[in-house]
Amino acid sequence: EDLVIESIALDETQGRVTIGDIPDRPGLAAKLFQQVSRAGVNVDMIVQSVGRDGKAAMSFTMPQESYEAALETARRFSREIGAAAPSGERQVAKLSVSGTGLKSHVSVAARAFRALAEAGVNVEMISTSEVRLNVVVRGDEGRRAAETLRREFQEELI
Amino acid sequence: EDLVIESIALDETQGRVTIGDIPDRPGLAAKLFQQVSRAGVNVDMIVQSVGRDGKAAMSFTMPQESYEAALETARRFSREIGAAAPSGERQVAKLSVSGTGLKSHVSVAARAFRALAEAGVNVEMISTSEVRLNVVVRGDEGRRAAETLRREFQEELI
Ligand SMILES: C[C@@H](O)[C@H](N)C(=O)O
Ligand SMILES: C[C@@H](O)[C@H](N)C(=O)O
Repeated sequence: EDLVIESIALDETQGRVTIGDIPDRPGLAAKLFQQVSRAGVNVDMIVQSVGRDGKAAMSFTMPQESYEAALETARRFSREIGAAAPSGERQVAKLSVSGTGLKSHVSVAARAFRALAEAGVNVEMISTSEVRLNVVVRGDEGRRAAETLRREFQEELI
Repeated sequence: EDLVIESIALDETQGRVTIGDIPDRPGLAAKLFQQVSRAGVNVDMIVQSVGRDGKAAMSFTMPQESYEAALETARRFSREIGAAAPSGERQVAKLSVSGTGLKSHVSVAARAFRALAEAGVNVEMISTSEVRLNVVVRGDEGRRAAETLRREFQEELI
């Protein structure tokens, strides 16, 4: 399948919250997102990598206007279950590379990460699926990151 | 926007590899996935949550027949950069809940996690976007997890 990039989008409207050292057993993700949902926070990305030594870390993003409510909810959750104190950023930049053929081109991810590295941009969060690569970087690096990715994929961009 | 669930899919064809304690600076994600790409491994999901104390963890999934090559590549990468020894599972179960209106219904994630928790299923990886919730669980819990989610969302499933 040919690689076709349909869009490279930059979203600067979100914040992110991260909680580490969450006990890695059934029910904790449910508890966190029930509390987040009850606080009226609309979550966009949720990311969790596999844990180690019985603990896992979760990051999630939300509209900036809900950042305070999300951080407050995460603090209460962490105290209740004994996880690490949450960290957060009021504004991050989410970059989304969407297209077809991504799945058979693992080099798309390698190329995107390589381009960002050469521009000195640190990748904070990654969440990919077969049709989309989502990367979160620091808020003040978003525009530079978007330009870098558009240059990298200009041949494949329709 | 109304919540409509279009599909709940179970994919039992993949394995996963996780690397912890990766130095959280530009270039490391690029290095890993260039090596993975050169090893001819087609990656499906890549997930990284925000790091702590200058270190981050990354998990990725691939077809089971590439599991050995992926684990070997990850071991070499970890030795070269001084990350933690990688862990892996030859077979995991990936559950994908796709639909429209997910973004405005954070309770979809909360409901999915709640249903899995009540079935005693531990969530190993999470990667969500506005149109899809992907969850990875242990290989032998996949069918039970899929049935649990189909029951939970039967009202909204078209
Ligand atoms: C860490 C969290 O995802 C936990 N494994 C759960 O299933 O809820
Ligand atoms: C951990 C890894 O993603 C690193 N932050 C990078 O940018 O490559």
